[in-house]
Amino acid sequence: MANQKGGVGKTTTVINLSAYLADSGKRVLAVDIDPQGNTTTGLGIDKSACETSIYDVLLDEAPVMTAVQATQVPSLHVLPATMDLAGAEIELTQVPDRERQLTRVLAPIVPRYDFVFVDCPPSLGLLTLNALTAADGVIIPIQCEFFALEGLSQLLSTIDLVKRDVNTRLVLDGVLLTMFDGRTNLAQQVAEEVRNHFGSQVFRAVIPRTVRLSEAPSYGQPISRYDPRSKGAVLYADLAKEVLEHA
Amino acid sequence: MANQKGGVGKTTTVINLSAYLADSGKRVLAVDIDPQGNTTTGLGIDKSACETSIYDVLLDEAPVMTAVQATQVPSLHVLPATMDLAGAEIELTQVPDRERQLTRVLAPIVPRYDFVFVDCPPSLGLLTLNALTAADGVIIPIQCEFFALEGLSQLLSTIDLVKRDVNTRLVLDGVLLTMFDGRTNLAQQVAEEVRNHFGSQVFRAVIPRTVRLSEAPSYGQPISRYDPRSKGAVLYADLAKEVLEHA
Ligand SMILES: Nc1ncnc2c1ncn2[C@@H]1O[C@H](COP(=O)(O)OP(=O)(O)OP(=O)(O)O)[C@@H](O)[C@H]1O
Ligand SMILES: Nc1ncnc2c1ncn2[C@@H]1O[C@H](COP(=O)(O)OP(=O)(O)OP(=O)(O)O)[C@@H](O)[C@H]1O
Ligand SMILES: [Mg+2]
Ligand SMILES: [Mg+2]
Repeated sequence: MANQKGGVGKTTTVINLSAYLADSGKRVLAVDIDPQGNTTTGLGIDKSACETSIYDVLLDEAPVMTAVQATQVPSLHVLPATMDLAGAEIELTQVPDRERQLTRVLAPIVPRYDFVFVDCPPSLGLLTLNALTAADGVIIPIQCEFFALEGLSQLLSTIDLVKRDVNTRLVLDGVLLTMFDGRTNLAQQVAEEVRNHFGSQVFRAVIPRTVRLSEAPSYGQPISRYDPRSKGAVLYADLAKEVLEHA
Repeated sequence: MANQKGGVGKTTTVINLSAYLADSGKRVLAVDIDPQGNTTTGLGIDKSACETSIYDVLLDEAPVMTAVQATQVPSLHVLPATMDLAGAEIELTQVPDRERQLTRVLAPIVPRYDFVFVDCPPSLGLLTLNALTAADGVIIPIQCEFFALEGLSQLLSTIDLVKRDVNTRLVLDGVLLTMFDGRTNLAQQVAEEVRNHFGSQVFRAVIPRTVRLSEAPSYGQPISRYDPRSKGAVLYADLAKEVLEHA
């Protein structure tokens, strides 16, 4: 889940898409490599109680299974991030073959899951590069706002470079329109422009801007638990079905 | 203007606060060091037409005055960012005393302005460190949403480190509550928590979430030009008055 533009719904999508896929019987792992640790908190994990986090796994050779935690959603696990991850980008530059560090440390557990989602920070630095190198595909959430289109060419060229140099199997799984407010012309215009640009790669499910979606993380719950009948919940459930169709 | 949380209103605040201060007769420079270049576009500058940008000034020894451009607002200038800035963080690591590069290149022009605002990317990497090293003070925009509080301690400890090691004059100018939606409990709770934590350092002006504010950049205009009587415009004008009181 990548986009260097901030606040576009990367974390919200990892949390809610993961939860609906788990509810449909899939075994899902959500990996948080954003030092802010919003996926970790949004899934109800107390960061101060985490003994081992993704930082220890990436840089201190802690076995990955010691860091993975269960969540309140059966068959949804999380690999939590804590604040010490903030130093990781600089420390990773010392590691040989540094873009592949996440690929290496996740290798032992990837076979245990049907889906692994990685929540990236809002940048195209070494943590996001590690995610793109480890991934089979990338989902790009795009906010239906004016600035949303501005950084896209940078993101797409970064994906192309990773595919060319380190990870030939990387594909664009899809583009997800988020925070859509149908009452504004701006949202309609941005959505139209994204569809013109990406065509069938745009998921049919368009996530609306709703208060319930922004409230759910404050209870440490995905929307499927917090308010499953809300509009946002229905659209994330639709997205999960679409992802299952493609899988 | 710094906060590693993405999408909290850093760019929107630089654009609109700068424009109102310029309207009040101050000479203002907006420096865009975010590779996304949203401040540059939001002030109506065509990035593809920029011959010299902040990248050339930081890394190619272009004289800063050759990159500064006028905007449609008299006495508001912008130092634009283009996509090549994306490579700057890695290249800056080769520069001796790298945190002070922005301070060095801005030195010749700072005296010509009453206010210089630097719009940072959503990370605590070398570009943001350069901004904190060059600045007298930092304004932290905080979105009235749950995740907003999560990364604050990291940001505050980074500010403290910069103050201790490289820039002793750096102070917290204030905390600005943004995207406040009075109809939701969540926004009220976040605002209350921020006030409990920061007390009088929270600006009295609270910026509401309004469609007009999100539409203005698509016309390349600050809100003072796009819709000066809108609620968002009035609150940014109030913020400018408060900043002038403190100056
Ligand atoms: N569809 C939505 N409707 C309303 N609020 C939303 C929606 N999606 C996300 N939000 C809220 O908007 C804010 C930004 O979303 P989120 O944190 O998921 O984005 P992000 O891309 O992960 O941000 P960052 O770039 O900082 O990692 C959060 O406060 C979140 O709760
Ligand atoms: N008060 C507001 N009301 C409504 N929309 C807003 C408001 N402030 C900002 N926005 C919109 O929200 C989005 C995020 O704001 P902005 O880009 O200013 O944040 P940022 O912190 O600079 O983001 P980034 O972390 O990516 O640099 C933009 O699309 C902007 O137009
Ligand atoms: Mg996030
Ligand atoms: Mg910005």
